[in-house]
Amino acid sequence: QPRIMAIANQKGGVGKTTTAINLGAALAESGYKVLLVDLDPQGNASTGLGIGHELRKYTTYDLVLEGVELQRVVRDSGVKGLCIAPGTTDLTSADIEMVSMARRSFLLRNALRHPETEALGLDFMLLDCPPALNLLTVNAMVAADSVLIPLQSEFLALEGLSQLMLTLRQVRDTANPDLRIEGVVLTMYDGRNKLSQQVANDARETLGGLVYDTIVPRNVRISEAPGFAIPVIDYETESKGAQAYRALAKELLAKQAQM
Amino acid sequence: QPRIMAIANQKGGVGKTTTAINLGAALAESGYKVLLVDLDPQGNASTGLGIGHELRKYTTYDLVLEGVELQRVVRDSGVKGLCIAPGTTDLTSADIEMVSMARRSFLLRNALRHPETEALGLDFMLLDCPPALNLLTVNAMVAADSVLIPLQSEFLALEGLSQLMLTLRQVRDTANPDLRIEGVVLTMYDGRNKLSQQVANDARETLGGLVYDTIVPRNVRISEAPGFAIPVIDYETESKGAQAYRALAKELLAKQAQM
Ligand SMILES: Nc1ncnc2c1ncn2[C@@H]1O[C@H](COP(=O)(O)OP(=O)(O)OP(=O)(O)O)[C@@H](O)[C@H]1O
Ligand SMILES: Nc1ncnc2c1ncn2[C@@H]1O[C@H](COP(=O)(O)OP(=O)(O)OP(=O)(O)O)[C@@H](O)[C@H]1O
Ligand SMILES: [Mg+2]
Ligand SMILES: [Mg+2]
Repeated sequence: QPRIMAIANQKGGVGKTTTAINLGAALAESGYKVLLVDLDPQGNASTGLGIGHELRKYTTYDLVLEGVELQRVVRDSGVKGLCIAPGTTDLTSADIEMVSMARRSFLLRNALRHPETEALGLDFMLLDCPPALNLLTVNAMVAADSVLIPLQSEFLALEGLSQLMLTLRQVRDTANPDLRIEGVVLTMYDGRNKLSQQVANDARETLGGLVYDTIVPRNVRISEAPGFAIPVIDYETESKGAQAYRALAKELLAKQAQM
Repeated sequence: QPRIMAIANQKGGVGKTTTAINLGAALAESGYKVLLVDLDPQGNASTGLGIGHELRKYTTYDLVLEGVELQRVVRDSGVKGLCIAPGTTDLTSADIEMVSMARRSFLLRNALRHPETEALGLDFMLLDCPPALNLLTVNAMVAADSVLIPLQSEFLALEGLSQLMLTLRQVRDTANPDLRIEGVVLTMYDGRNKLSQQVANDARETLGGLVYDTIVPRNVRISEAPGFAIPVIDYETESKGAQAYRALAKELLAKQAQM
């Protein structure tokens, strides 16, 4: 059974998609088979891997709301060992459409954990969530074994953490008792700036060992890579950004091995 | 009648809240009476002005869903000429609750344009939207005279623009025929970085005169200010960030005067 990780934080622009693409690529580089599930109506994870709107024959909308099997939605990403279930703007109305459906919070879990998906031979599924604690994000938390939380090193970023933790607890109590926090990764960190240092200190004080030692620095190569439709580890393999995501993959694997 | 501007972009972290707070403060400094309406469940605009959760007696949830009059929700922000209708995490479920309500897209418009609100003597209302094209954002577009679009100078930021324009057109065709685009403001611009320059060129090519001449640079004072619960023009009045938001207010007023 593949390990399923939701990458979630309702604060916008904190590096969810960037972490999904680049952690996914780093895990694939280490020889794992990884599926990236794009649950964001913006479809940035799909765009960031070069899958234009016209190439998205089946999408995660079809997966969650139309009952199309995962094997038909999954497609190649162009990166060895990394495949993707593309997103679509149709997901914008997913919340409203799911409201009246029975077991609405389990739709994604049922689609991803269907026995037929074993044939894909996956080691990991990374679920890229939209910037909201809406039904799509709840679906991801119900489907997942754990949640990875990117935390931008900015003042406003700490504000939403308690609400995110509350939602996690509610999902654990009502739908997914095994859900745990995979870890918290500090993103867009700028060592010269005291705000970044302050946020990092605050995060380690409140969250302790949940915060990875690996910190992802603000690195222009990371923000340039989506324009070339490739992960940063392929765009500029020696960049600080590429090194950080490789280190994150390593630390995450080491922590999982200890469990 | 006050001019009502929705500050919207479904891409997360592009500077919607930062623009709402600091443009609001710059307009207030020029002598206008400004109301900031916080429609984001994260409530960052309220936090950024020092209004803690325990101080938010009535919120925009009460305004939109409970029929509480605007005058009871509005409170002082601590900045002369700027008042605020605070947000709340209760807004997370607003979309689902509004789905079955009659005239659900007009709830905010009716609350803001109620005759009794004239007593507030406002010149501007700025509506800070969540990072989604959901019912809350649609409510803001239906209530507003115009939409101000912060555009982060990053590759992924251009991706969502066509979807945002599509939603604007749909709102204009179905609910608010006078809705126009106030303008597009480039945010977090880093002149040393060719990606910023490229995005700025692309934006001016596709959007022409809609893009303001004023560009908001990436400026650490802007991201520090919310930690002190004051706008950047009060936190560090000579900073590049404060100067940019004053210039934006001036350019916006000049453009409105020409209309
Ligand atoms: N470490 C980094 N250094 C520099 N730029 C970064 C870094 N991480 C992300 N970015 C850039 O910051 C922007 C926001 O990142 P991203 O889109 O991954 O965040 P997100 O949380 O997925 O946003 P949303 O809430 O809209 O889904 C993007 O333009 C991305 O390229
Ligand atoms: N010009 C700037 N220079 C530096 N930092 C900035 C600038 N504008 C915004 N920021 C910082 O970037 C982060 C994102 O900005 P902000 O929260 O205003 O975006 P948003 O679009 O409102 O996000 P959301 O989609 O979550 O509502 C914040 O931490 C903010 O302090
Ligand atoms: Mg994203
Ligand atoms: Mg905001």
